Amino acid sequence: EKQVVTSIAYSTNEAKVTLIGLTDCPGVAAAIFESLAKAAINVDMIVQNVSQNGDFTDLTFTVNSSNLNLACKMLNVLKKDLGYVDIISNAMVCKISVVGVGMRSQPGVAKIMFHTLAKCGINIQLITTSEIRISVLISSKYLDLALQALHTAYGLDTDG
Amino acid sequence: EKQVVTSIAYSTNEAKVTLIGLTDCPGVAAAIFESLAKAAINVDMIVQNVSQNGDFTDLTFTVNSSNLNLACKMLNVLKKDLGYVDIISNAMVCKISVVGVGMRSQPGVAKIMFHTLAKCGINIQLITTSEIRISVLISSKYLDLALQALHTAYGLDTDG
Ligand SMILES: C[C@@H](O)[C@H](N)C(=O)O
Ligand SMILES: C[C@@H](O)[C@H](N)C(=O)O
Repeated sequence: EKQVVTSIAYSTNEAKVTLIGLTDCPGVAAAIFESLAKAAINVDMIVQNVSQNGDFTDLTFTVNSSNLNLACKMLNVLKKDLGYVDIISNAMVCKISVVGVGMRSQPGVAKIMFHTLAKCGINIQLITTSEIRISVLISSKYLDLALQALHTAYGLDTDG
Repeated sequence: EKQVVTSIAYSTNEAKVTLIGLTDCPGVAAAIFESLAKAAINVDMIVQNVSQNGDFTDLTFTVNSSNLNLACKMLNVLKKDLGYVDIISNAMVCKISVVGVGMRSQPGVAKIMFHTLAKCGINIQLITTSEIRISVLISSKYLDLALQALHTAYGLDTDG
């Protein structure tokens, strides 16, 4: 597993916005991102999980912290249309990604990342993956601790 | 937005597994992926959203359909340790990804994808993104309809 991971990336200027209790039917996600696109707000991560019994689900996205207030304002306007229960946002987060081609065939890569963060007592707030990357959101106060621990765990420590 | 997207990828042999009501504290994700790694089960997508008030959250991952039963069996063993409420799984899903370098700076790319699926009456079950890709899980019965509509929406139709 260790050789597969070639680098650890991170970003600190992100803020997360979570819409709680969205109706899980076609068109809801489209309405959210139409309103953000209208305000020309760039979105980085988008995460939505499956709803338990097909009725409600939460959707989280991240924006540059400088756009956090505008994003929440745009979504407040949609509250009646979308019928979500609440919006929670938090700028004290950072994104950390473990990067490596071929990681899809290595179930141990995810295990090492989550295990390393757990050993540091760091709670994982959000997880999303792509073919060559696993990204998590954690509290920004743990950035340095997490980066050091992950570099060591994947054998990426620079010598000397 | 249209030029940014260069291709639409898909995969049909995936099955989703969702763990409902996991305790949201360090070590939980590690235990799940440790057990899957022990059984050498390759995982493709991993999606976990933020929990509302820091107590419980759901985690979804996808595996090759041939590993679905084994994955559920491994997780059933952990039920007492992890304390999750339920496991739901479904093999009738497919993953569709919109791919394009530089899409992070284009909020309209996500809007077009979600809007196009909504117009077809297709419900989005799960969303996850990376720097160059937006991926969704939808019911496998809509694969062809979704692929056609997305190719048209992003101007990727091959000339007659
Ligand atoms: C929640 C949202 O993704 C909804 N399922 C949709 O398709 O728009
Ligand atoms: C739910 C799970 O991700 C938990 N927050 C952890 O850190 O392991």
